[in-house]
Amino acid sequence: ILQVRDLVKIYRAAGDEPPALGGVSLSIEPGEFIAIMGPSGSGKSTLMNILGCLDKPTYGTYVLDGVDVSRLDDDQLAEIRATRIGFVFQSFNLLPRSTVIRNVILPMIYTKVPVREREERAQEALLAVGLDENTWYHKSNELSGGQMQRVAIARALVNDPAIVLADEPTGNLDTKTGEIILDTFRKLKEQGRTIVLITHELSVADHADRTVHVRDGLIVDVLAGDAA
Amino acid sequence: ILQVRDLVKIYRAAGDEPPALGGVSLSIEPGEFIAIMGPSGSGKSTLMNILGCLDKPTYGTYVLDGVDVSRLDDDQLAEIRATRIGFVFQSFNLLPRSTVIRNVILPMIYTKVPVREREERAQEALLAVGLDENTWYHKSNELSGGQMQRVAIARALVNDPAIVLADEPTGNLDTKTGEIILDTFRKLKEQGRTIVLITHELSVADHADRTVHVRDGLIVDVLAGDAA
Ligand SMILES: Nc1ncnc2c1ncn2[C@@H]1O[C@H](COP(=O)(O)OP(=O)(O)OP(=O)(O)O)[C@@H](O)[C@H]1O
Ligand SMILES: Nc1ncnc2c1ncn2[C@@H]1O[C@H](COP(=O)(O)OP(=O)(O)OP(=O)(O)O)[C@@H](O)[C@H]1O
Ligand SMILES: [Mg+2]
Ligand SMILES: [Mg+2]
Repeated sequence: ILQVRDLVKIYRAAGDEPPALGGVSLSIEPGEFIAIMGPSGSGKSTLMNILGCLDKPTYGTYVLDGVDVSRLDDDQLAEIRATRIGFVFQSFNLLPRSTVIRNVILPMIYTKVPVREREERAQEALLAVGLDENTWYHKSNELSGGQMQRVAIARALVNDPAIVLADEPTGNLDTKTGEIILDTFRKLKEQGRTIVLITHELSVADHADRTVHVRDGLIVDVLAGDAA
Repeated sequence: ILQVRDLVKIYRAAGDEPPALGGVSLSIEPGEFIAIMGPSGSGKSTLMNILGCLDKPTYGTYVLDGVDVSRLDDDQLAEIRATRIGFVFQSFNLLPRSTVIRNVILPMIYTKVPVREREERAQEALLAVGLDENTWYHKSNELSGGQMQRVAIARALVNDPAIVLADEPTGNLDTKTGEIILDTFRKLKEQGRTIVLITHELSVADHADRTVHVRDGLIVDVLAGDAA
């Protein structure tokens, strides 16, 4: 279960800009599929980075499975990120000069997956996002934008995380390829995993149990089912 | 007028992968607004990179305003890119540690716009994509994904190019912000500029005069108006 209370994030203490998050509270149950929508610059990625233990709030609390995340040291946070959370970044964050398969194998080194299993699990994850052997040995910067996006998704799923956080995972994908990805997420939810997706497309939010609407660093609405 | 004939692009001569473009022909009139759609990996960005003089085909020809682009040397190509073409990259390609305003000013240094005019034109371009003074002095890596995308768009438009090539320009934008961008493109077309957009969203292709459908490195359909 993911619980944030009165979360505030201020990137620049000195300026007179409004905070990126101005006091956000949200509770996400295990097995829930949540969509987050809102205007560009409204704070969605900032919220997701805190949920993913990649960033700390300026004020407020984040309790993850009963543990106050602010009490954890860097090693403990790295452990959580590696074993319990799969994160798909808005700008992918692949290693550009490593191969596709190498990029997907990397998280399994941290979790000490047996070497002979790694290649196989990486290939399965890649096939699940529609990337076949033709792409596996490309460097990740020798791909189309949507192929890079799908490598980032495969990499996020390869350690079977309990929580999947995906920031605009279909932003660079045609509708048909996007459906393959959403299907994958739906199957993961049916296995009891928690899925949180940031999207600007209503057709994607339609797949969620609830849609959280963000505007100017605040949650302005939470609707069951799709966002309309 | 942009004319490609029998364009072939093979990235790796050695492999037995299909070509990224397998023989593409297309003619785009001045003042036309073209949408390009197709599955992830089908060759859209590859085609756009050739139209933008950023890449050369393996076979085939590209004639731009009566000039065979393959006859031009690197300086002449740089001249065309700087003065006649505005290019919005699928992955933005901003200078991460330079400010937003610096990123937008850069193209005007090449075209020797008077120094006192540059700041003003950069600010106008940023306001046109919905980015106000709050963002102008951020480093470009201190922005949301959609804000970075809009800086890339502003930068592409600041030299008043005759041809605008935009690769998924609304991929990271909520619907409302995306409409601001499409409005900007429509106004440019009304001024007689040529607009070519890659998009995976039908609602975006709806704004175009024609939609070109790409699949497996080939043009499979060209439809007037929207892509449906
Ligand atoms: N630098 C490269 N080296 C080798 N192959 C490449 C390179 N860039 C792209 N490709 C391959 O060329 C094909 C077409 O890529 P392209 O980027 O044009 O696709 P696209 O239609 O823009 O896809 P998307 O919608 O995912 O952005 C893909 O199969 C891709 O893997
Ligand atoms: N590193 C940073 N330093 C300063 N300000 C930042 C930084 N990253 C983001 N911001 C600002 O925080 C606000 C929220 O950013 P965030 O990335 O969370 O937006 P978003 O909702 O994900 O937007 P988008 O839909 O465009 O991706 C924006 O105004 C942005 O400019
Ligand atoms: Mg974002
Ligand atoms: Mg592309």
